[in-house]
Amino acid sequence: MHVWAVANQKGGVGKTTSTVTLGGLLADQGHQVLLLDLDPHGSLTSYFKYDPDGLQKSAYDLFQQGKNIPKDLPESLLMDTGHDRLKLIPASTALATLERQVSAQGGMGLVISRALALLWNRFDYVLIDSPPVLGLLMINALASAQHLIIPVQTEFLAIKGLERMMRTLNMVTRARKNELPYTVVPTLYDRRTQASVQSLRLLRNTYPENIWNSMIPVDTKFRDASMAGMPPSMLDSQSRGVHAYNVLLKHLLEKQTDH
Amino acid sequence: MHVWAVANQKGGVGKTTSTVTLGGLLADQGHQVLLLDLDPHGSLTSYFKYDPDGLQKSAYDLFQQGKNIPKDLPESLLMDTGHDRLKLIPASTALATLERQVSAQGGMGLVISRALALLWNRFDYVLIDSPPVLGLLMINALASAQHLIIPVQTEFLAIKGLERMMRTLNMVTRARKNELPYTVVPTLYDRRTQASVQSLRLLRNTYPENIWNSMIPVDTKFRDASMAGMPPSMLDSQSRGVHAYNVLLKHLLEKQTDH
Ligand SMILES: Nc1ncnc2c1ncn2[C@@H]1O[C@H](COP(=O)(O)OP(=O)(O)OP(=O)(O)O)[C@@H](O)[C@H]1O
Ligand SMILES: Nc1ncnc2c1ncn2[C@@H]1O[C@H](COP(=O)(O)OP(=O)(O)OP(=O)(O)O)[C@@H](O)[C@H]1O
Ligand SMILES: [Mg+2]
Ligand SMILES: [Mg+2]
Repeated sequence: MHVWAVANQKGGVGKTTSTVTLGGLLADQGHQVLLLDLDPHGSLTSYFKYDPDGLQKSAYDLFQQGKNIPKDLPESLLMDTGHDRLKLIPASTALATLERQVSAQGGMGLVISRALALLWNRFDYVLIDSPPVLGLLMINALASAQHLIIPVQTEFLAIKGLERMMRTLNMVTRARKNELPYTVVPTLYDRRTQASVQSLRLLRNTYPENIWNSMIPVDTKFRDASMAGMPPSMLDSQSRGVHAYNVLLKHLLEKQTDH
Repeated sequence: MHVWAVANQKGGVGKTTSTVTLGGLLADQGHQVLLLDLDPHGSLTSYFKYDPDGLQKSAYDLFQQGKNIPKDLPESLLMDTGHDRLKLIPASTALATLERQVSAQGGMGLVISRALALLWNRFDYVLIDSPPVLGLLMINALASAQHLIIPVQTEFLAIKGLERMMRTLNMVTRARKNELPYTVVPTLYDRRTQASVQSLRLLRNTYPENIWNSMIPVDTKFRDASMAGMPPSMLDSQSRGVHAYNVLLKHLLEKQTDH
């Protein structure tokens, strides 16, 4: 099982969109895929028409168990997405209370790793959507991932935010004792604006080793897909945006076999 | 002095863009304007080319003082923006540590109100940019504001998030003992996409009393302005986006004189 985290401390850069699109494409290819929503705002959960405020069971239950997660708890949290091979563990807004509850206890950075270990033979890929804030939930996502995908909007402010994400990554890497490979993914690229073109060039110069050499263009079909509650490739597999994510997926899969 | 907070728990909906654009327009009209950055990510601070990781003084200092803020501390935090009548109190990334530090101590929800009271004769308007997370910083913004501006992207996921923002508003209103008037501002509107058109209609039906009856269109000039580090009206006062914010500002100023 491969675990990919999708994270960036900047808001609105395409984390949820990347998670659902890549997850949908992997499921289209025949893999069994789990999407895990660790954002208390629950965009990924709302995307599939579930209500993060009203759910009886969610990722929150994993944290309530903390050190000893019952063997069949993760499986009991799986929800349907309308795609045969794509399942979801939803977020609930109660996740927002965890920061204050557990910060005193320590050792809660590995809850998700322990939970995913119980699903190891059930899925081929797990994609984790994180909130735009450094805290316990993001730490859990980074601690359990084997690869980190960092969507970065091609605009000035988002690049400043990326430096911060890198510092967070360095911090987590020291705690993990092994490297966490990452890929910077330029998103919301709009070739009509100078700011987008120049930002992409700046990104490429600053992160030459770990940036994907293409980019995700602005594509209005993503909004249509989120309204329809379907992975974008299910709504329109030929759209520009889905095609770009397909090229990204090939790049990520090649990187994976390298090590 | 009028204090406006700009907040929404959803990321990337145009909070920082609204804060800097409205602030710039108010300064263009001859008002003395303060922008206050309460987002630990510091987008507003980076916008004006300051580094939220490297600043010696910032909004963080106000929280360190807590209950007794020295009289001349807020004034000492003011930074230039390149616009004569527009000043900034920047954010530092250290703001992200406040949640854990102070949650035990209670009573820290009024730090910003106390600090702004010390600047009461210095500015005509204060606009507060908040992070996309419910916590101490957002509570401070809502507790000190006389009006709340809620940017909402015209797409499905953002509307779900608005319900959550409303619940937060109700919670804060109970603690404030008086109403906090608010205006929902549809942003990033793209008339070419069905999802945008339908979302705007849904927003209008759901919040008929408190929604601004127009919307902010997608305008690539905003990215250019953030790269240039200037309020959008300074870069191009005739752009579609700036024009729309001008119409919004007229609406907000009319609402203000009503009560
Ligand atoms: N390539 C794209 N083209 C057009 N719109 C996009 C694209 N990617 C994302 N979007 C839209 O931009 C908005 C923000 O995207 P998304 O919610 O995925 O970002 P996020 O980083 O997950 O935000 P948050 O920080 O709130 O979690 C959504 O409305 C989404 O539909
Ligand atoms: N009307 C608009 N047209 C085009 N781009 C816009 C518009 N409003 C905002 N943007 C762009 O969208 C991105 C997100 O905007 P902004 O940073 O203001 O959102 P935010 O709500 O403050 O995000 P965060 O949750 O990270 O604080 C920025 O790149 C900004 O330049
Ligand atoms: Mg998201
Ligand atoms: Mg912002």
